[in-house]
Amino acid sequence: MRSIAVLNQKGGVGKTTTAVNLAAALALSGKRVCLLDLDPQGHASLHLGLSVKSGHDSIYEVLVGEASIADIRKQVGENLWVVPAHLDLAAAEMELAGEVGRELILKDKLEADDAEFDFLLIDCAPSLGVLTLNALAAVDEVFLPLQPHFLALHGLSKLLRTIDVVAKRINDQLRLTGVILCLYESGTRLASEVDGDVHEFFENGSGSGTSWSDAEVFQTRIRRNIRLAEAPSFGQSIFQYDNNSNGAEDYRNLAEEVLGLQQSA
Amino acid sequence: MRSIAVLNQKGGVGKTTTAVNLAAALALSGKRVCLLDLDPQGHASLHLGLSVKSGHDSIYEVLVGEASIADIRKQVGENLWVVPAHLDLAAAEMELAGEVGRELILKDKLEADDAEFDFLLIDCAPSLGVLTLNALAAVDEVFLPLQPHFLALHGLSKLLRTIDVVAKRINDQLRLTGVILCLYESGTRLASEVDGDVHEFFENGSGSGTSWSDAEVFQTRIRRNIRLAEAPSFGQSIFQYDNNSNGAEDYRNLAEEVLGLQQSA
Ligand SMILES: Nc1ncnc2c1ncn2[C@@H]1O[C@H](COP(=O)(O)OP(=O)(O)OP(=O)(O)O)[C@@H](O)[C@H]1O
Ligand SMILES: Nc1ncnc2c1ncn2[C@@H]1O[C@H](COP(=O)(O)OP(=O)(O)OP(=O)(O)O)[C@@H](O)[C@H]1O
Ligand SMILES: [Mg+2]
Ligand SMILES: [Mg+2]
Repeated sequence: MRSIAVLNQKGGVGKTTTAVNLAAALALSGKRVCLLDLDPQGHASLHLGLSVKSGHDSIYEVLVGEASIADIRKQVGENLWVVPAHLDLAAAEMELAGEVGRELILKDKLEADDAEFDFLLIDCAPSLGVLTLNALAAVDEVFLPLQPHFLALHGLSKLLRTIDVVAKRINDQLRLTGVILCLYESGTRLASEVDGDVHEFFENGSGSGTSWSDAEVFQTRIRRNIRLAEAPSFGQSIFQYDNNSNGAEDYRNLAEEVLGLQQSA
Repeated sequence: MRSIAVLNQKGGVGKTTTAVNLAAALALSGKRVCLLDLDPQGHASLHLGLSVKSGHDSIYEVLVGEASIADIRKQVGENLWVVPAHLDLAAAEMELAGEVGRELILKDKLEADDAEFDFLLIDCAPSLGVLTLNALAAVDEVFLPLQPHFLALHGLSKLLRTIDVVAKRINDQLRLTGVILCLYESGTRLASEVDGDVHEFFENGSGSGTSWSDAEVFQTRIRRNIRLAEAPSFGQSIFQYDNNSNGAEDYRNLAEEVLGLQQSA
């Protein structure tokens, strides 16, 4: 099973849109996919039409309580399951603060889960707090969505250092394997300049033996497309909402690249 | 002096772009404006071409150390001053955690500052932590930038409750006075639908006697315009970068509305 955390501590760069639609695209191509919502805002869950009540059936009950992942996982489409989040999760940051091995709880719960998937995708909150650390401790790969704007690479060093620390201390399998340019305004000079900067940055890191030295910038760029912003208000993936849109085309292409890209590290 | 915190805990909705360009527009109209960067990411400072070294001259030194605001404030244009931030500020969240009256430090430092301004605008981080609480304790008004997408109003109740708690316990002058629709994709059904939802939400709150019952949704919508995303990479406001752009026109119009809107509460 390929396990991938979709992460960028910067807000509003396309993490959820990517986690949801990449998961949906992989499911449509016949892979069994589990999408785990690890954001207290619960946007990935809402995006696929799930609404979770407080005190029931969210990943919060799994992390701080007795629930198992299997108890709360919901099937939302052929080959596609969602482990939903709820705002209760905001309390987990505080509640887990003092706990020994607090970054390893999700990993344990996932290992206790005997369901078989081809892909686990985790949608992370825009933060490097304890929930996101749980994701990093539990997966092998990180995908990094970036908006090609001026400050795209600003703050990246902090994220890369966090991945490095987790890789050294807790999870030596962890690698940043993919970078996805999202919210891409084609034809603008800004997008193409930052695109160039991003490629240069990751080429310079290549071979450095760090947890991000094998990171590949996907050739597929996810273009700005209003359909991608509309789909969540119908509780649908882009493929259900508008299968002929640019948004659907881009996420289908991204999925093909992800499938072609064997985890080489 | 009108003191305004530009706040939304959601990331990437246009807070910094608004704080910077509204400040610049007000300065161009002859008002003396102080823009205070309260985000450890320091985007507002970078946006106007300031780069601050660690250990020197940022609002961090003011909050945890002996520096005064006057020591670190820089003039960046006629009528426009910036109090810059630096990533050191990320430590303040932790360092101030145990301190008595930790939300009132900025207020004290501002009161000790005898410089005269017509406007103080504070650019907040996408968070409701201790730095943002310092902003809320220190100002009379909150402006809320919203991106007219599906989840614009989701999570708003938490923000409004935070403003209410600060207003009750710490700062009875505090009101949410303005809502600004940003990143507006004109001509899309999504924008006009969420626009309608936002108006309805704030009309329903009107007269409720809460800290947001007088909130006005500005008539000016800030349209999506690539020039607004390009300007920061030159360290310029939109007026310096492209005075004829839609972005410049929209922020000029917003400033006129802000000036026409007397603080009525
Ligand atoms: N390619 C795109 N074209 C148009 N709109 C998009 C695109 N990608 C994302 N959006 C919209 O932009 C907004 C932010 O995207 P999204 O929620 O995926 O970002 P995020 O990184 O998960 O944000 P957060 O940090 O809050 O979790 C959403 O309203 C989403 O629908
Ligand atoms: N109206 C607009 N048109 C085009 N691009 C915009 C517009 N407003 C903001 N942007 C761009 O969108 C990105 C996010 O905007 P901005 O940084 O102002 O949001 P923010 O709410 O301050 O984000 P954060 O939560 O990270 O502080 C930036 O790259 C900015 O240049
Ligand atoms: Mg998200
Ligand atoms: Mg900002």
